[in-house]
Amino acid sequence: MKSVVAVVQRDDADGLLDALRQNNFQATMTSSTGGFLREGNATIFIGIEDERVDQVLAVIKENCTTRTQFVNPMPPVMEPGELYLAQPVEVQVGGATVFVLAVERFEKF
Amino acid sequence: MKSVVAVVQRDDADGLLDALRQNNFQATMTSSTGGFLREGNATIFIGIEDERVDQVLAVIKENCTTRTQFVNPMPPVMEPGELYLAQPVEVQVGGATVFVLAVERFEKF
Amino acid sequence: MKSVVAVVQRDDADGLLDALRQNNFQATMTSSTGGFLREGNATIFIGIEDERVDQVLAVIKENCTTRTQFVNPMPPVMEPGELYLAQPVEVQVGGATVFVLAVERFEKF
Ligand SMILES: Nc1ncnc2c1ncn2[C@@H]1O[C@@H]2COP(=O)(O)O[C@H]3[C@@H](O)[C@H](n4cnc5c(N)ncnc54)O[C@@H]3COP(=O)(O)O[C@H]2[C@H]1O
Ligand SMILES: Nc1ncnc2c1ncn2[C@@H]1O[C@@H]2COP(=O)(O)O[C@H]3[C@@H](O)[C@H](n4cnc5c(N)ncnc54)O[C@@H]3COP(=O)(O)O[C@H]2[C@H]1O
Ligand SMILES: Nc1ncnc2c1ncn2[C@@H]1O[C@@H]2COP(=O)(O)O[C@H]3[C@@H](O)[C@H](n4cnc5c(N)ncnc54)O[C@@H]3COP(=O)(O)O[C@H]2[C@H]1O
Repeated sequence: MKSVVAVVQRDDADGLLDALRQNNFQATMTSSTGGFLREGNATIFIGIEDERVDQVLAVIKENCTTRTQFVNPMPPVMEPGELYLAQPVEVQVGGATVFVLAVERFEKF
Repeated sequence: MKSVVAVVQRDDADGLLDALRQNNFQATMTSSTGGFLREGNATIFIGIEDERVDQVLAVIKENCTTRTQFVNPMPPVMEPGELYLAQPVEVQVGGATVFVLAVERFEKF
Repeated sequence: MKSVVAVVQRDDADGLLDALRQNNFQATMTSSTGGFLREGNATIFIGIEDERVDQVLAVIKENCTTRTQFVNPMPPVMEPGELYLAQPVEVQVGGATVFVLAVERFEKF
């Protein structure tokens, strides 16, 4: 048994849950926040048998897309009267960041 | 050290946390959402010594109950003018889905 | 690859995310609740290469502080007419409770 933990963008979360359901994967989602952009994203975990890991990774890959975000960089420390025009910086946010962990024991009550 | 991760129904979460506290287990809870019903549930994780795993599973089992939910199935694609009467479908939602993971290192600061 | 999961106090969460970013650690945060005090705290997980575990633990230790909370204990069961004056009880809440888990596989899509 493995636990597959995927951090995905909020815009992809519902579509991914639909695709997981259609492929007979059970999943649980929690709301989360990215450490860098401090924007809301989603963390989805899926408990599955060992031999289905490749299949679930393919479903995640197909349903999550890389996007470009424009971020205003932190302004540098300024002298009074100095003018600073923030040039938004382009940041690529990946479709999914995925961790596969071993599950020692699985129970349903 | 093990990390016991239990997905439980929202209605059982407070009772389970009380029972864990009475049995001297420390725990942390996050709000979560089920992939199938898309309803709110709760994910509780408990870091414990290896020899207490059976005891904590017994506490979880005693405090979480299976319930029946009635769900309106997704309507099929319809022709204009066709009438569709949704027959609610009965879905059993288990008391707890539990994963036990190995913890390599534990620190408190 | 390891997954470092740290339960920290809400007051330390933003400062810790800043420090992780400055030290080039990527992280994801979810809101959580302590099982004992039932107060909001934060659970932050960080996927890192094996050889950086000590460094990230040092960053967590430096940015999380132990605090004292005053909690009103649960009143005992009382006879009618008996007077009960709750003496608030002092509880120490640690800076961080940290679990290190092994990651079998890591993917970015
Ligand atoms: N120090 C830095 N300098 C420049 N650019 C930086 C950076 N740190 C992050 N970024 C960029 O910002 C994007 C969003 O990161 P964020 O931390 O908000 O949101 C992250 C975070 O929530 C999670 N994540 C990624 N790697 C992680 C890891 N090793 N551990 C825990 N969570 C991770 O996945 C989300 C998407 O990550 P992804 O790598 O695709 O996309 C990242 C990355 O392209
Ligand atoms: N494709 C399908 N066809 C028909 N019925 C289906 C189905 N998928 C789920 N169900 C039913 O719906 C109940 C609620 O599932 P949900 O995904 O909302 O809520 C789930 C989910 O949040 C979590 N969960 C269960 N198994 C999991 C797994 N392998 N990985 C991650 N989370 C899991 O535990 C909650 C309760 O699960 P439980 O199995 O007791 O109860 C499930 C199951 O009886
Ligand atoms: N039965 C009991 N009797 C007397 N005092 C008790 C107690 N249970 C907890 N405490 C005290 O209350 C503080 C807050 O616990 P809480 O469960 O709200 O919040 C906890 C919980 O969310 C998490 N945590 C700690 N140990 C954990 C574990 N083994 N598994 C999962 N989460 C844990 O870290 C937070 C801070 O824990 P920390 O140990 O520093 O601080 C704890 C501890 O000093």
